[in-house]
Amino acid sequence: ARKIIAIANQKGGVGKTTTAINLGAALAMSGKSVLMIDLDPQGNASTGLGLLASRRKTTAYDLLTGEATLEQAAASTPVEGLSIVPGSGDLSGLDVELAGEADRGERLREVLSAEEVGGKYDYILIDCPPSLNILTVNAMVASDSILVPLQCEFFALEGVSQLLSTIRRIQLKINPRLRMEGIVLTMYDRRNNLSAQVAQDVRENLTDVVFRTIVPRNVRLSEAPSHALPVMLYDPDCAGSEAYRQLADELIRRNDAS
Amino acid sequence: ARKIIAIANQKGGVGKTTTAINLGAALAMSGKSVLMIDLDPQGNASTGLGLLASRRKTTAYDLLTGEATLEQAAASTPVEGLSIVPGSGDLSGLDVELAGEADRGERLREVLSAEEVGGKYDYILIDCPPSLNILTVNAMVASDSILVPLQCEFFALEGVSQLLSTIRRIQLKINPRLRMEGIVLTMYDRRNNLSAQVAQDVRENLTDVVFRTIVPRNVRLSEAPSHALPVMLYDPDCAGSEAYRQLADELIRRNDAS
Ligand SMILES: Nc1ncnc2c1ncn2[C@@H]1O[C@H](COP(=O)(O)OP(=O)(O)OP(=O)(O)O)[C@@H](O)[C@H]1O
Ligand SMILES: Nc1ncnc2c1ncn2[C@@H]1O[C@H](COP(=O)(O)OP(=O)(O)OP(=O)(O)O)[C@@H](O)[C@H]1O
Ligand SMILES: [Mg+2]
Ligand SMILES: [Mg+2]
Repeated sequence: ARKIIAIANQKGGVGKTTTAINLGAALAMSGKSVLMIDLDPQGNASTGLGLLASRRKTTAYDLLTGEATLEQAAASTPVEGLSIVPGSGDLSGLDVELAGEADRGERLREVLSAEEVGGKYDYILIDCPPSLNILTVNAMVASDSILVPLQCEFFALEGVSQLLSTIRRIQLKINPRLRMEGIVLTMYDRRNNLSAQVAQDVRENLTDVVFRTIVPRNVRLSEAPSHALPVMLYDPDCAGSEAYRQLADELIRRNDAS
Repeated sequence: ARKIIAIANQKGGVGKTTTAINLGAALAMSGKSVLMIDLDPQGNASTGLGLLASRRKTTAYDLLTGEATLEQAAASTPVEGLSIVPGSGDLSGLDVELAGEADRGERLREVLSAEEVGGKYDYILIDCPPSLNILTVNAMVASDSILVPLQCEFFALEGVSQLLSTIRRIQLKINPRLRMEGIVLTMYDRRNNLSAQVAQDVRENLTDVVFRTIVPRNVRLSEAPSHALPVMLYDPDCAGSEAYRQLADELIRRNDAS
């Protein structure tokens, strides 16, 4: 059964793209068929999976404006079983371009529900930009659940309540089936107290939704994208690879059970 | 002579807010009169300077919608000589709210140029959200220059060319006086090669615009906001305080000379 998961958090630099790339790769490497949709105008997920700007003929922009189908836009990646619809700079114009359209928040949902082809994927992961604009709204409206990477820092913690209230608003008004897939603690640094304090704060206040897996701060995770590889192909034995394999296992266990 | 500087980069989590707070505080502590404008819906700069959400009666949203003047919106901070116009969540609705207005990109410029009161500040620093939306455009149109914090990481480097082409577009179409104040390398980690590679890449390609001061990765910088203090009041002797004092000196020398 296909599951669509939005990877979102309006706070910047918390590990959304790193989680999308490496969770996607780990799911594919454990036999699942995965499609990534890069909704970020920066296109970091596309670069991190080896799609140079010159190879991005059809993009997520074409999907949202109805110019292309999912099949036309999906491109291969270095990982068997993982495809990607690349992002592009013109996505940042959609807020204004779609401002007058009544269905502007539902474009992606229409694409993903209309397509027979969507049925061939076990998981569709959507990498979101750092804002609560029309791109992130499209992702939340199209998704079954939302996965929130949360950096173990003070400013990141501050933004969670704003994000959770946006999710509730979307659930009430446009997408009643949207659930919390969970919160993933990222860039956890054993050497400093701040990480431990943030982790404890989140576990106490949001007990049911926090994944058991914690992603440690690990320099191999930030080196891998410059080699256009997910971390488990760049350095399979490092702490970053281990964490994202564990996260994939935890996600599969939760979803296969239900 | 008053100088208005936008602190912007559409890549998330690169140190925009940390630079705005600590550069602002360092400038004030060396005798300059400074106003901060928090244009980020997350309001991190406001929280980091002790303005709890309950104290934010008049905000940057009221400024851009013409409901309040600069004097009404400016609030005090723990630093003598540093005031702030706080941010608020309703800023994120402005893209759609102003979509039909011809002057939607010039609202902040109108406020800052109309006000006599603006003359009492030596520096006005504008903290921008992680996107190239109407808020960042307002900041670039209102500013004399733009200061770009650049995290020493691969994805951050990728976004610089997109940012520089946006700045050129704004210079050509709306604000011919906009200059590059400079690029500040942030979160530089001596322990890993990636930082050195990114720093070298930036220095080679953008020689004239990179500040000499480099801000190291320093946990005291990420702890200070949870105490609602800039780092030089939280831990005056740490590497983070030293770096932002140096950056303020470098900025003053460049601007007092011209
Ligand atoms: N666990 C980790 N350990 C070390 N570095 C990490 C880790 N996770 C992410 N990074 C690095 O931190 C930076 C921010 O991560 P990333 O770009 O994935 O965040 P993001 O939330 O997608 O950012 P944006 O808000 O700009 O989309 C990147 O340079 C990335 O390589
Ligand atoms: N030099 C540094 N050393 C250690 N931590 C830092 C440093 N600079 C910033 N940080 C921390 O890194 C995180 C990201 O920084 P910050 O929030 O200032 O970035 P930003 O660009 O304003 O993010 P956003 O794109 O969400 O507005 C914060 O938790 C901050 O405390
Ligand atoms: Mg990202
Ligand atoms: Mg910020």
